[in-house]
Amino acid sequence: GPCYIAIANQKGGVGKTTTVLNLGAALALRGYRTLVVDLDLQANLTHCLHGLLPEGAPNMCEVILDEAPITDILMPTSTDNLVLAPAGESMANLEINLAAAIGREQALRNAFAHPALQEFDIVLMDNPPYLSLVTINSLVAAEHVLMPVSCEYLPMLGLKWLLKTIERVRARLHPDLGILGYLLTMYDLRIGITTEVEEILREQFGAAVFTTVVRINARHKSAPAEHQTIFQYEHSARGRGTEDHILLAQELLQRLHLP
Amino acid sequence: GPCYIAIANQKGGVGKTTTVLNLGAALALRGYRTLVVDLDLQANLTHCLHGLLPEGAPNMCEVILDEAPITDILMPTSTDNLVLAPAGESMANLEINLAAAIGREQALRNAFAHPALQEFDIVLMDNPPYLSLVTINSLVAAEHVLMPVSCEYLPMLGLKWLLKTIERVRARLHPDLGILGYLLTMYDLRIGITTEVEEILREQFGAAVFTTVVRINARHKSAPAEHQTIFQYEHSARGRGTEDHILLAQELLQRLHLP
Ligand SMILES: Nc1ncnc2c1ncn2[C@@H]1O[C@H](COP(=O)(O)OP(=O)(O)OP(=O)(O)O)[C@@H](O)[C@H]1O
Ligand SMILES: Nc1ncnc2c1ncn2[C@@H]1O[C@H](COP(=O)(O)OP(=O)(O)OP(=O)(O)O)[C@@H](O)[C@H]1O
Ligand SMILES: [Mg+2]
Ligand SMILES: [Mg+2]
Repeated sequence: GPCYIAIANQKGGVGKTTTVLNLGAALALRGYRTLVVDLDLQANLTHCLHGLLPEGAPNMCEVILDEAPITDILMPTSTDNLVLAPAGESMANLEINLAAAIGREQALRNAFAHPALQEFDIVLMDNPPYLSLVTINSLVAAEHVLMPVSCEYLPMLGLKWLLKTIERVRARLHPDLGILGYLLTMYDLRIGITTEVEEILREQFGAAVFTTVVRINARHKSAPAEHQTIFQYEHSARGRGTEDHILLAQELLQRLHLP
Repeated sequence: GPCYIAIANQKGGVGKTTTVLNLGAALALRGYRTLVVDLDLQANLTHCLHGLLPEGAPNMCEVILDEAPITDILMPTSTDNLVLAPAGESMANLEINLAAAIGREQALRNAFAHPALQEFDIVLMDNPPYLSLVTINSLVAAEHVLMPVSCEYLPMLGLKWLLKTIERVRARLHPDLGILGYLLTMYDLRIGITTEVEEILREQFGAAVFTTVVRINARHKSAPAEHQTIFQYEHSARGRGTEDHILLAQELLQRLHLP
């Protein structure tokens, strides 16, 4: 079956959505059948790939809460091999309803047990900027977790809590959850904090910090307006975001020992 | 009594904490006795002004949930006239415990009824990157709400939900809640998206968009490592962040018709 990867960091605005979107696209362009799952009620990933769902449209909320088959909501995207499982308006009530559900922490993993998901090679999950039941579901469903960290001081503070949460999930729910690594984002060598943060993280986490970094790039800020991946928006093999995410996909596959 | 302002936007990483920190400092430097309240369990504001609280130290959680007097937790800062009401570890359980509390939406407003708060001129509240009971408490306790929006595409998408939430709070809990305005942050004229976002917001919200913008400035990313405000970190009247937040304080006072 597919390799399930959660992209998580409760600090806001570190590049989680941008990573799921463009890493997903890079893997799809290499021929990996890739599913990207939007678990954030802000539905930013859904907006980047499609736009807002019509009001009342089924989405990941119904899949997690009502056990709707995930195949009901899968959407093709303008990138071959890249499929979206969208978030929608009903996600606003997901957290509170999930709190009372039986098997509330395994709901997503159970949803992924659908046989149709065997068609995928890789599943990437985008998480909201807080540690919640939805995030726990994502960690329980995942084999690995990748943590984007933007090159600034505040995002480093939250890593301790995130690691504590991962430890708890491992101890109580999912011993096989692995840390795939840390990804430096918004990397800007013009400013000193970038190398400071890089040094701190490589010192603390060693080889778990990806060699590939995602450089600061204004096009990431604009591409969502066009519902485009960075590959479509830059439309050039030499685009900075294009290069970064091609290298990121390559390094990810190496770390996973995938061809 | 003091003027209560909630700084809110559920999109992550738009500059909420940076705004509370440095707007608070700018008002304090002008002689306004200013209280900044950290309502985010990430406790970034607390870290910017002080550092992490010792484990088990009372914080806003005990004030909101257990009705501990807010005076128990007030901390002076290295800026005259600037006082911090910190967040701490116990905030992780605040949301879930608050859900069952009687008068759960007015808990913060009740905490602010403490006579000692009459000593302050302005109270700024920093919110977490999601719309929750804690954020509702902040909106119920506030007279005005200020919404930072970074000059990128995705942060604009969430404004609709934020405004819907504000409408609901007004309709059901607090009719006098006013929108103080929208603040453009991470403003960078070198990239096209900045003026695009500015035009969209000024078109949509008109004069409610502050004239003052907070420019992109790497020093904001570093200052928290030193537990300094931008005024301390730049240590120069001509510093970009210093100028921006002096102008921001000035415009805020004009909009509030305060001297
Ligand atoms: N490398 C980059 N260079 C410049 N801007 C970037 C980069 N990566 C992401 N951005 C922009 O920064 C903002 C935050 O990124 P993004 O929304 O992906 O973060 P997030 O962690 O998913 O945020 P949230 O916590 O709200 O879910 C977005 O406007 C995005 O377009
Ligand atoms: N004008 C600016 N220029 C450059 N960087 C900035 C600016 N304002 C804030 N930052 C940096 O951007 C990051 C996000 O800002 P901040 O943490 O204040 O946002 P937030 O909305 O409070 O985030 P969260 O949603 O996680 O609470 C921080 O690392 C901060 O130092
Ligand atoms: Mg996101
Ligand atoms: Mg913050």
